[in-house]
Amino acid sequence: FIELDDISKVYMMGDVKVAALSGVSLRIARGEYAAVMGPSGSGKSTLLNIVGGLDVATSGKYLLEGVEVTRLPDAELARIRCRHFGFVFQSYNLFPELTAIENVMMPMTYARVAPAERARRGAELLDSLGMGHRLRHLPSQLSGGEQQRVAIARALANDPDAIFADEPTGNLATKQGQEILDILEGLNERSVTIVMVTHDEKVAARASRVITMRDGQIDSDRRVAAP
Amino acid sequence: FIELDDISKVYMMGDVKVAALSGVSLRIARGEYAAVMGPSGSGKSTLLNIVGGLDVATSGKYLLEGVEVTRLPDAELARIRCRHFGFVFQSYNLFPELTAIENVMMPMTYARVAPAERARRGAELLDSLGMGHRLRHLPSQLSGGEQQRVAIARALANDPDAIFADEPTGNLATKQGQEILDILEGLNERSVTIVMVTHDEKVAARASRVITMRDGQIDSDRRVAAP
Ligand SMILES: Nc1ncnc2c1ncn2[C@@H]1O[C@H](COP(=O)(O)OP(=O)(O)OP(=O)(O)O)[C@@H](O)[C@H]1O
Ligand SMILES: Nc1ncnc2c1ncn2[C@@H]1O[C@H](COP(=O)(O)OP(=O)(O)OP(=O)(O)O)[C@@H](O)[C@H]1O
Ligand SMILES: [Mg+2]
Ligand SMILES: [Mg+2]
Repeated sequence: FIELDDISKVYMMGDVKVAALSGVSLRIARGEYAAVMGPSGSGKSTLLNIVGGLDVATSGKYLLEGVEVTRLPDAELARIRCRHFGFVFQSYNLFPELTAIENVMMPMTYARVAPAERARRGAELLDSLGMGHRLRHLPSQLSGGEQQRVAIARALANDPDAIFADEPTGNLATKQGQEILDILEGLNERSVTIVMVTHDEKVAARASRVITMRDGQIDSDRRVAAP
Repeated sequence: FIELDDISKVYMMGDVKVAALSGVSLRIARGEYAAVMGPSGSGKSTLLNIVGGLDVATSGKYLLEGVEVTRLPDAELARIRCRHFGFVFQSYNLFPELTAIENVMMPMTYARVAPAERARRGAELLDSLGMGHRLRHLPSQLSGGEQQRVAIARALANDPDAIFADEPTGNLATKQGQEILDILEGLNERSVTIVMVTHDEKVAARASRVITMRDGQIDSDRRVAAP
């Protein structure tokens, strides 16, 4: 499904090189549930952005279903992302000028869903995440955890094949974090692929595979028996 | 030191009232180390913003050292905040157009610290938080946990009497989160007051008092024996 082949990402700061990723190789099969862990600055978000097609590697190959994605034109890449991928970013997740429900309806507009269906599905998703009472709030009028839940609803809007989530429960209390994980596990049971960056050992414990990063490289990659 | 007297905060959304806080009364003594917990949307950030003087209550009184703060002119309030308080917000913590070290030097400029001393202290604070190698990065060039650590360095810049931190370890892996907590405990031992919103039971376990919120009110307020 997803294959990274010796991927590197180097930023130039003046004449200093910052290697966010150096030589990462990875395969993710359809239906996997992988947690990505590692210290701050080890390259987790960078890895997720490249896997999700939001960022481009400086060297190495990225293949999606065997097709080299680096050769695809931008418009094609955007179309694949919109239809097949859902994202939850580490921050700055929502369009600040749109309400909660408008934010969730956004990806559906790209996928040409009819207006009535967009509104119905948007309200339903937000309601399932406990956000039914905040549909008309702007992001600035929502608490941190509420913004995070709206972002998750938006990631689910187009019923994606794969969800890439960067710290999706970072701003949520234990009980609400559990509800999010239950939702993700439910999707995984319907063979949605989940790749999730997390700092929380308890969250990683629910994945079937834990990839640990250090200094821009994969430090360990273990299958764990499903509990 | 800090006294909240029947504080309420109500937002108007058209003709719908959203009560973020309803009737909160609280006293915080100098040198306390309090954790604030509760579900998403229960009013923790709102409470912290009012206690820190960054937001104004719609009703009730707020007294600082027995002086009613709601009667102070804005400039006076800003001066107290700059000299005595340090803040770590839940997000959007840093000026996006300033580098890491410039962000940390900002509060020192307000407090009229000499340029050479600002640069020295800024570098020292960032170094103590493991950020010495990222002084010239802009926030957009930093990972989530790196941004959070720069925000903490900035909160410490003017050697404040009280630190108000909203999820300061939310984006950090366990080990780095522990280092932040060690720093905060060290400050508390020198009688810096710490008020910290957290979702993490382990983090709250290190405080001497746990305030739990629910639906805009204080649900419980317990002293715990220091471990
Ligand atoms: N500007 C605003 N206008 C309307 N409602 C608001 C505004 N700001 C906050 N709220 C509402 O007030 C409530 C409390 O918000 P607050 O940010 O204090 O919650 P919180 O406890 O910090 O939550 P979290 O754990 O998710 O960060 C939320 O339900 C939120 O929707
Ligand atoms: N645009 C950029 N320019 C320069 N350096 C960058 C840029 N973006 C990221 N970096 C650096 O790349 C490294 C990896 O960043 P990344 O965001 O992937 O880390 P992370 O593992 O997600 O960390 P965290 O757990 O703190 O979110 C960091 O050290 C960061 O400073
Ligand atoms: Mg990150
Ligand atoms: Mg909050």
